[in-house]
This record gives sequence, structure tokens and C-alpha cells, in this order.
Amino acid sequence: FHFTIMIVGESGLGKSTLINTLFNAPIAPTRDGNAAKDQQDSASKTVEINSFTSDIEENGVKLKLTVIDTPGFGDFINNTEAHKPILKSIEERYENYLDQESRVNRKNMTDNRVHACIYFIAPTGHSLKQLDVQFMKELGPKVNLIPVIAKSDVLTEAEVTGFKERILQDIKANNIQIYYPAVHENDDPETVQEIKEIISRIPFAIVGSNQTFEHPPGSKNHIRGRKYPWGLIEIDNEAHCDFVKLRQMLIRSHMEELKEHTTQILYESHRSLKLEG
Amino acid sequence: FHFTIMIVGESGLGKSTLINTLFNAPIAPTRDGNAAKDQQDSASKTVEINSFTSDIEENGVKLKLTVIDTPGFGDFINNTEAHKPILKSIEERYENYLDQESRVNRKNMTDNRVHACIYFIAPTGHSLKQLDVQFMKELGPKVNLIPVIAKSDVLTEAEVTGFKERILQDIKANNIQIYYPAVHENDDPETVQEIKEIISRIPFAIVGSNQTFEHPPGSKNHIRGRKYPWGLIEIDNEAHCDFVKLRQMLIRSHMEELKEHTTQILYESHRSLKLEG
Ligand SMILES: Nc1nc2c(ncn2[C@@H]2O[C@H](COP(=O)(O)OP(=O)(O)O)[C@@H](O)[C@H]2O)c(=O)[nH]1
Ligand SMILES: Nc1nc2c(ncn2[C@@H]2O[C@H](COP(=O)(O)OP(=O)(O)O)[C@@H](O)[C@H]2O)c(=O)[nH]1
Repeated sequence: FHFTIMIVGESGLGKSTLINTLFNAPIAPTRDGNAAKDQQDSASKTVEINSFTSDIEENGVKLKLTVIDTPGFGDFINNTEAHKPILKSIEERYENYLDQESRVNRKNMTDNRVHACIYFIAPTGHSLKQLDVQFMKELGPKVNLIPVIAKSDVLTEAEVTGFKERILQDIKANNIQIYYPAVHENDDPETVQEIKEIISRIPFAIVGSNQTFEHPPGSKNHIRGRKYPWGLIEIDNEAHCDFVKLRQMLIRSHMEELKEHTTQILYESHRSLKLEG
Repeated sequence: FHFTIMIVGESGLGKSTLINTLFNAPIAPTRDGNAAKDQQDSASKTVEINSFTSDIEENGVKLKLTVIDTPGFGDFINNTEAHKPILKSIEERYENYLDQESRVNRKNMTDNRVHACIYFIAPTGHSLKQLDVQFMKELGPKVNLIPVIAKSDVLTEAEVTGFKERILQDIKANNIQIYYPAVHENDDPETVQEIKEIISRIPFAIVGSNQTFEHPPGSKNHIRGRKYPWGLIEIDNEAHCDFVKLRQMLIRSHMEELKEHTTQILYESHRSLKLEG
């Protein structure tokens, strides 16, 4: 089973940490401060597209996971072109598949189309930035777009609620297309309830962490979290953030659906546009 | 006693909250999410310079405080020009003073020069952004520049330490000039110690809040802070953030010095350059 996920957002929003937390495996290299700086200096003033593939296991299922990192997005003084290399990468992968699909011999096709794109929104507490709107408008029609509120531990519960409302208003006002899991006719009531709960939390307010702590101290119970002088955040605690919901949607219930939506809807739409002229 | 302070940083870094917290008075209008959005829409694509003056009292001393807000800085997709209106405002105030100083009748001079500029660094945890470097390089020689780490409650103690180190390295590497309180020959040992402690915390990692809570719950003791499901941050607790140190440096010990440094060093340097040609 092959799954390709893209992560996009300004530097320092916890992207590398989240990818490693989501799949419980060191997939994306988390850069310490200095490495990030060198990367920024050495990078020409454009967004890079980097790809990492690992074999992981989820619920006993072997998975070939490809993570596409996009360092540099939103990090320059002028980010006018920021979304372009990313859009280009998504479209090239559709083109690549289209070429292969059109061949006489289609025995050894490789599919590197992007099945989901997680977009990290900076937790300002106000509303979407112009950068966010530009990216989501451009990419929404091309890829399953999953916006998340990054480092949501900087917001109180009331601030998260207000921020989510304003983000959804901005998404509506700008005709931005984001991914919502679908409820199917033959779904059992439990599944329908689960999907509704997932939908009610979008955009997910997430916290990521590679560190574990004893909780309570001295006990055998270990939790993943972030330890502050004023308290301990548990990322798997749904009262603290929506990490569990994101993981549930991405991995447990909707990987299949995300792939189908990419190949049957988004790709077909790209193909039709391309073949029409 | 008249003091003019400028606050600069991207939207959502807690600037309005901090100004109100610093002076314990509702000086800057804290915008809720929607107001910020309207402001962004209605604002032409340039940084605005807004000024608010209030009469406040600090330690029994009456103070005419002017706060200059700079909404729009860093908020656009292209921020190439972001620092220019701000630099222009600082220089215009020097020009204004120079004009008045050169008149025959100097009875009614008004001094609106900027005595300090607090620059809010987004708490990415990595190092300075290009936007930060550009602003600080341009403005450091013109105004007393006080960089602070905004919303530092998003960083653990270890992350704050690492981030401060890398920020100071970036400041050094880019020849950025920031304000440091001076130790004077005739200072008593207690004052020298206090100044050294202030200097050791630069750049200050701050948290701001307009809300108060009973601490512990049910007690008469009220603290200013932010309440999360996992704990309560106390902004006046030096183990939680450097707010007390910033307040100490700005208000208690160094308002006089900040004014002197502006009028005797920075202004004079501007005047000499201007008069030389
Ligand atoms: N407060 C908070 N900090 C986080 C979170 N995730 C990561 N961090 C920290 O933020 C910093 C940058 O994280 P990183 O994953 O390298 O961000 P990236 O630049 O987007 O890949 C590191 O110090 C992380 O420990 C989070 O959910 N909340
Ligand atoms: N975590 C955290 N949130 C803050 C802090 N200061 C303000 N906020 C919150 O951040 C949001 C934006 O604050 P505001 O002062 O309007 O930011 P501004 O746009 O820079 O003026 C509001 O929801 C504030 O309650 C802080 O120090 N830490």
C-alpha cells in the first residue's frame, strides 16, 4: 500500500515534528535551529521540494509512505512565488501518470501522485493570512487539502474556537476547497457519528511531540507531550488538541478514501482539462 | 514626562496585549479576529503608522505615553517594503525636531522622537527570519531596538535557551545593533547586579495577558496569566517568562536612559549626517 503526503507551511510551525509523531517513526529530519539556518542560507530564494520514502507499519498493515517536504515556503521577505513550485510538483505527478497511462505497455506503472497535503496555519489567533489564502485557493482544486492549526498549544480553548470559526469563514469567503471525509449511504451509525465528530473539529488544532514523559511522574505510564513549567500537554489527550482526530482521519479511516478522491476525482479533472486543450 | 514607544511585528504576535499589559492600561486597541481581518482588507498594501497617546501613572509618576502601532508589517505576501514606512516615520520625527531646533524662537518645541522600538520575533524556535534581519539591520542604528520573543509560552525552557542563543548569533553575524542598558561607573553593586541580570535575559521571552485568575483557585490572590487545560501561566512569574525583566528595563530603570540615548546619541548622529550633506 503506497501513500504520498505533502506537508506545507512556514518554517518553525512544527511540521517535521508532526510527521514523525503522526507515523510514530523518524521520517522527516527534524532540524535543530542551526541546521534550519544553514538550509535557509544555502537555499536559493525558492521553495525546495524534497521527498522521503519509508516502509512503516500501521495497524499491522505494511505501508510505503512518501512524505514531500517543502522547505522555504513562506520564509522569504517576498513570498509571491511560494506556492508555484508546489503546484508544479503536484501537476507534474499528474502529467507523469497521464503519460504512463497513455502508453501501449502499462505493466510497470509507478504512481507518485499526492494523496493529501497538510497545510500548517500559523496560530495567530486572528484569521487566515494572505499567504494562507493564496496557497489554499491555488491548491485546493488540485489536491486533498487538509489545513491544520499548527502549535495550537499557544491558544486557549476559547481562542481555538474563535480562530477555527474565523478560518472557516475565510475559507468560505474565498471559495477555498478543503478535504472533508464523506459519509456514505451504507455506513453504520457508529461510523457516521465518528465522521461527524471528525468534521466538527476541522481545521484540526494540533500539537506534535517526539518526547515522552512519565504521567503521573514516577508511574509506568508514558505519554507523548510537551513539558512546560506550568504544565504538561498530552498530545493524545483530546481535551488538549485534535491530534487524535487528525491521525484517525488520515490513517485509520480515510487513507483509502484520500487515494480514491485523488485518483478518481482530482486526477480525472486534471486529465480532462489537459486533454480538452 | 513624555515617552514614545513603537511596537513592530507580524499580526497575531500579541503586540496589543503586551502594550496593555506593560502599562497596566488599555492603551492599544486589542482587535478580535474579525477586526483584524477588516483592517487587513481595508488597508492598502502598505504598513500603517498609528499613534495613541494616554496619560498614565507609573510608580506615582505621571507619564504622557505615546504608543506607535505599525499594523501590516510582515503581513503581506510580499514584505519587501515593510520596514520603509517605519524607518521613514522615525526619521521624519528627527527631521521635525531638527527643524524646530533650528528656529529663532524655540519656546514651544514638541518632541515626538521615538525613544524605544520593541520588535516582536515570532517564536519559531529556529533562528531569525529574513524579515527580522532586514528590519533590525535597517532600524538598529536609528532607534533603541528592543527585540523580544513573542508568545514565548509556545517554547519549552530548553527551546527558549536554544532560540535565544541562535538569535544572538544571528544578531552578531548580521552586525545588528540592539539596545543594552549601560552600567555606569558610579552605580552601586545592587544596581550593577540588576543590570547584569537584565542583560543576561536579552532577547526577552515574553508572555502578555489582560486576564486575571485566582491563584490558587478560591483564594483572594489574583494573578495575570493565560489559562490552558494543562496549566496556568503567570506572566509576573520569572520562572515562566521574562515579562518582569522587560518591564523593569523599560519602566523602572531605563526610561530616562532610553530617552537620553535617543536624544544625545541617535538623534545627534542623524543630525550630523544630515548637516554634513
Ligand atoms: N509549542 C509547540 N512547539 C512545537 C510543536 N511541534 C514542534 N514544536 C517545536 O517547534 C520547533 C520547530 O519544530 P519543527 O518540527 O522543526 O518545525 P518545522 O520547521 O515546521 O519543521 C521545535 O523546537 C519543536 O520542538 C507543537 O505542536 N507545539
Ligand atoms: N500564547 C499567547 N497568546 C497571546 C499572548 N499575547 C496575546 N496572545 C493572544 O494572541 C492573540 C493575538 O493577540 P494581539 O495582542 O491581538 O496580537 P497583535 O495582532 O500582535 O496585536 C489573542 O488571542 C491574544 O489573546 C502571549 O503572550 N501568549
